[in-house]
Amino acid sequence: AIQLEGLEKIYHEDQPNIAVRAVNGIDLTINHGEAVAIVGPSGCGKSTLMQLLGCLDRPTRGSYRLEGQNVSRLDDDELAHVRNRRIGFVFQSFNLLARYSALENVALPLMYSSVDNPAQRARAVLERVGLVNRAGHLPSELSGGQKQRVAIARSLVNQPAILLADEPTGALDSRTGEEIIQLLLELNAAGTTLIVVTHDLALARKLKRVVRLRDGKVEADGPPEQV
Amino acid sequence: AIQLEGLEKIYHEDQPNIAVRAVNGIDLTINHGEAVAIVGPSGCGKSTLMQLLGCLDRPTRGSYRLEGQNVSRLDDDELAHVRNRRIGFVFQSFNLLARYSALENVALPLMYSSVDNPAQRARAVLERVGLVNRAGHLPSELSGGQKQRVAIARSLVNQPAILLADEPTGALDSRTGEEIIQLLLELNAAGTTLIVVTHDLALARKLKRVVRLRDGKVEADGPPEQV
Ligand SMILES: Nc1ncnc2c1ncn2[C@@H]1O[C@H](COP(=O)(O)OP(=O)(O)OP(=O)(O)O)[C@@H](O)[C@H]1O
Ligand SMILES: Nc1ncnc2c1ncn2[C@@H]1O[C@H](COP(=O)(O)OP(=O)(O)OP(=O)(O)O)[C@@H](O)[C@H]1O
Ligand SMILES: [Mg+2]
Ligand SMILES: [Mg+2]
Repeated sequence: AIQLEGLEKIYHEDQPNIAVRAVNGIDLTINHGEAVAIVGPSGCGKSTLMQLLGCLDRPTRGSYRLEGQNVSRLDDDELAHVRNRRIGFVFQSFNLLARYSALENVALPLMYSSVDNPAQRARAVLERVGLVNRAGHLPSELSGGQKQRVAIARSLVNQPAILLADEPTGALDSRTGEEIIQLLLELNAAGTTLIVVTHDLALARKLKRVVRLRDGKVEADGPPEQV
Repeated sequence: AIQLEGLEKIYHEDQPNIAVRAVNGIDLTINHGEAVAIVGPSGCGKSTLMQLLGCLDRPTRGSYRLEGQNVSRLDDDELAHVRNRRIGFVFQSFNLLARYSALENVALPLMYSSVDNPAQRARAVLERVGLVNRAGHLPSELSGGQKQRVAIARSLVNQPAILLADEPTGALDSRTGEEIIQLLLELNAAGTTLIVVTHDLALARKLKRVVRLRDGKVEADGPPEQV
């Protein structure tokens, strides 16, 4: 489903003394329905890689083929279509809209597709993450872990083929985190391709494959016991 | 150093069907130099309690004595003085200023006190958290774990008597997280009172005392093995 070749993302490439090679040459293939954990030290390029995978940013160099299509050849409309209909994205810092309630934030991706009863679909995913009793709250009226769960619910409401989750349990206590891990594993069992950045080794071990990054490169790639 | 009696924080108290009893009657005493972990499920009131402890918000009811003074009797100037000089605060969502670099964000609390060489002091704490090579970056040019470490550095630059840290390792991989835990333990060994909200049970176990919250109340309070 996903094929990366020689992928690079370099910030400030034109200013050598402050250039940062955030992603520095990555080759990676991820097939339909896989469950992959991406791990590595703070600052090693995980979120940058996720933004490239999620078509939220363009690489400096290299190629990204998504379901057979070279993503860099898509125009802005086609890219937006892929982003909204095929991919679900959970941001490391949630990125909720401050003036909209939890329910409205979750329902937002449904505006791109014509579904009947968006409020009901949004409410159903909010229930999945244990937050139907916070539906009317603004992000400023939610705890850290509640915001994180709203972000997770929002990523699922369009039933994406590929779910990209950047540290989805980072703000959760272990019990709530367990419930979210179960939810992610169920989605994967039902066919969703799952790519999860995490520093929660308990979560990483439950996925079949772990890719470890260091300094923008793949350092190891295999089953959890080996990586 | 800290004495809470019957402390409450109720959001929308005047609207019974949406009122939230975030802190619902807490009695707690924390002495000088203690190291306390605050744990509990997502949404149980930990961050709200921290905001009250950090004098960033006023309780609905109950009293908070800080080093013998009833905090609710202080006027805004005295409150600001306590907040800036006696207390260091690490926010769950970092709260960095977007238009200032890492170095400027860290140096910010020094503006309230007249220190010579604030840039040097800021650079020294940035070095402590492994980020001196990111001093010139804006928050948008930092990874999640880097932003978290800048927030930690900022909380320390005034050498506070009390450090309140709301999930300080939430965005960090285990190795970087270890380094931060070591830093916090060293500060406590040197006399800083340490109050840490965490769902990282490894960190909680390293502190002498764990206070477990549920639904805005203290459910258990004692050494880690018991709680
Ligand atoms: N401004 C507000 N209005 C209404 N309810 C609020 C407001 N702020 C917080 N809450 C609610 O108060 C409760 C406690 O929030 P708090 O942020 O203290 O939780 P927490 O223990 O820090 O959770 P987490 O572990 O997820 O960070 C939550 O259920 C939240 O929805
Ligand atoms: N706009 C930018 N300009 C310059 N450098 C940047 C920019 N954005 C990110 N970086 C740098 O790129 C590197 C990779 O960042 P990234 O966010 O991908 O790390 P990460 O692996 O997700 O880290 P964490 O685990 O802390 O979230 C970091 O060292 C960061 O400082
Ligand atoms: Mg990241
Ligand atoms: Mg919190």
